[in-house]
Amino acid sequence: MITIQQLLKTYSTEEVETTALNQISLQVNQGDFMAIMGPSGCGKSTLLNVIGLLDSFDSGSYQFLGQEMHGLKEKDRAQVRKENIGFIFQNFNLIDELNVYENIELPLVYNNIAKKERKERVIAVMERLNIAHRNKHYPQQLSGGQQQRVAVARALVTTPKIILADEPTGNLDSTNGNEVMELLSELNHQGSTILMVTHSSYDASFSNRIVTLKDGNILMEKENQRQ
Amino acid sequence: MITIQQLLKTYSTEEVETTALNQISLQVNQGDFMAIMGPSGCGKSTLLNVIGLLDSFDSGSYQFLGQEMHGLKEKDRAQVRKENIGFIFQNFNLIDELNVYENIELPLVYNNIAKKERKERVIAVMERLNIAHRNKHYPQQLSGGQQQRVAVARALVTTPKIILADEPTGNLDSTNGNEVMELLSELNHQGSTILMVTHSSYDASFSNRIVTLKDGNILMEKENQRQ
Ligand SMILES: Nc1ncnc2c1ncn2[C@@H]1O[C@H](COP(=O)(O)OP(=O)(O)OP(=O)(O)O)[C@@H](O)[C@H]1O
Ligand SMILES: Nc1ncnc2c1ncn2[C@@H]1O[C@H](COP(=O)(O)OP(=O)(O)OP(=O)(O)O)[C@@H](O)[C@H]1O
Ligand SMILES: [Mg+2]
Ligand SMILES: [Mg+2]
Repeated sequence: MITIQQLLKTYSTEEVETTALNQISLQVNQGDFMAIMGPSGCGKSTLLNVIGLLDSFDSGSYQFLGQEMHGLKEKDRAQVRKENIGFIFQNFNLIDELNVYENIELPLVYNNIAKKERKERVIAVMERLNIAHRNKHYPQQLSGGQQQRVAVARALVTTPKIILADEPTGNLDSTNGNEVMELLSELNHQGSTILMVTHSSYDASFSNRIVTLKDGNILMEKENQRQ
Repeated sequence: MITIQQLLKTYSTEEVETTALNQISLQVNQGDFMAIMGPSGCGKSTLLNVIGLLDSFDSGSYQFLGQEMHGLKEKDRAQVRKENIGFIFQNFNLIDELNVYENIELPLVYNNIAKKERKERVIAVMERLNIAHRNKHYPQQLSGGQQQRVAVARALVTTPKIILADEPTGNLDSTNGNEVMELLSELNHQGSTILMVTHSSYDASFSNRIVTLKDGNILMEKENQRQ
């Protein structure tokens, strides 16, 4: 499903050049639930942004569903992304001008889903994540954990082929965090491939593979025995 | 140091009125390190914002350092806040137009600290939190955990009388999170009073009191035996 080879990603500021991903290679198979761990600043969000086609890379190869992504135009990257990927951002990235319902509904609108079905799916995921009572609020009127759950709901409402989750429970108490992990597990059992950045070994226990990064390199990989 | 009695705080949107703090009463003594816990949406950030004089409240009493805060003008609240309170925000609230060094330096500038001393203190806290190598970066050029550490550094650089920390380790791996907790502990031993919202029982173990909220009420309070 995803084959990455010798992928290099650098950032330059006036002062310094940072090698965020140091010619890494990685294979993700359909149906995987992969946890990505490592210290703050080691390249996890960068890896997710490159895989999620939100960011380009300098050199190397990234094949997504059989198609090479290097050199693909922004417009074509956006198309591949909208049709296949659900992204839960580390800083949520909610749209301030839209309320909770409209934020969650947006990917369904992009994918031309009919209004009646959009309503059913938005309501179902809002109830699942316990935020239906806030559906007319705007993001600035929500608690941190409520915003995070809206970001989760929006990424999952299209039941995408691949889910990229960047620290999806960072602002949640254990009950709400567990609910998010249960939902991700279910979607994985139903066929979604999941890559999840996390600092929590509890969250990582839901995965079948754990990849650990350090300074832009893959330090190690291991299989995880799920219950 | 802080005496809160029958404090009521509500939010109104077009659709619904939310009682975020339901006539709560709370006493915080100088030198306390209080953990505030509870489910997502139960009122923790609201409590911190009211205590931190960032938000007004509807009724009840809030005495800070012997002075009643209810009805205080915005200008006077801001003055009390700048002189006494360091705030670590749940969503960081860094200033995009300033780099890391300038973001951390800002409270010292407001407090009229001389340039030479500002430099020493900013460098000391950046090295302590392992972000000195990013001092010329802008917030958008930082990882999530790096942004969080800049927010922590900025709140602590004035060694304030009272530190309000809203989930200060949510985006950090265990090593960096532990470093933040050690630094808060040290400041507490040196005399700072700390109120910390957290979802982590590990973080809460550094406190001497744990207050649990639920639906805008104080559910329970307990002493914590620190090692
Ligand atoms: N500006 C606002 N307008 C309307 N309602 C609000 C506003 N800010 C917060 N609320 C509501 O008040 C309640 C308490 O919010 P608060 O941010 O204090 O929760 P919290 O305990 O910090 O949650 P979390 O753990 O998710 O950060 C929530 O139900 C939230 O939806
Ligand atoms: N736009 C940018 N410009 C310059 N440097 C950047 C930029 N974005 C990220 N970096 C740097 O690249 C490195 C990797 O960042 P990344 O966001 O991938 O880390 P991370 O592993 O997600 O960390 P965290 O756990 O703190 O979220 C960091 O050292 C960061 O400072
Ligand atoms: Mg990150
Ligand atoms: Mg909060």
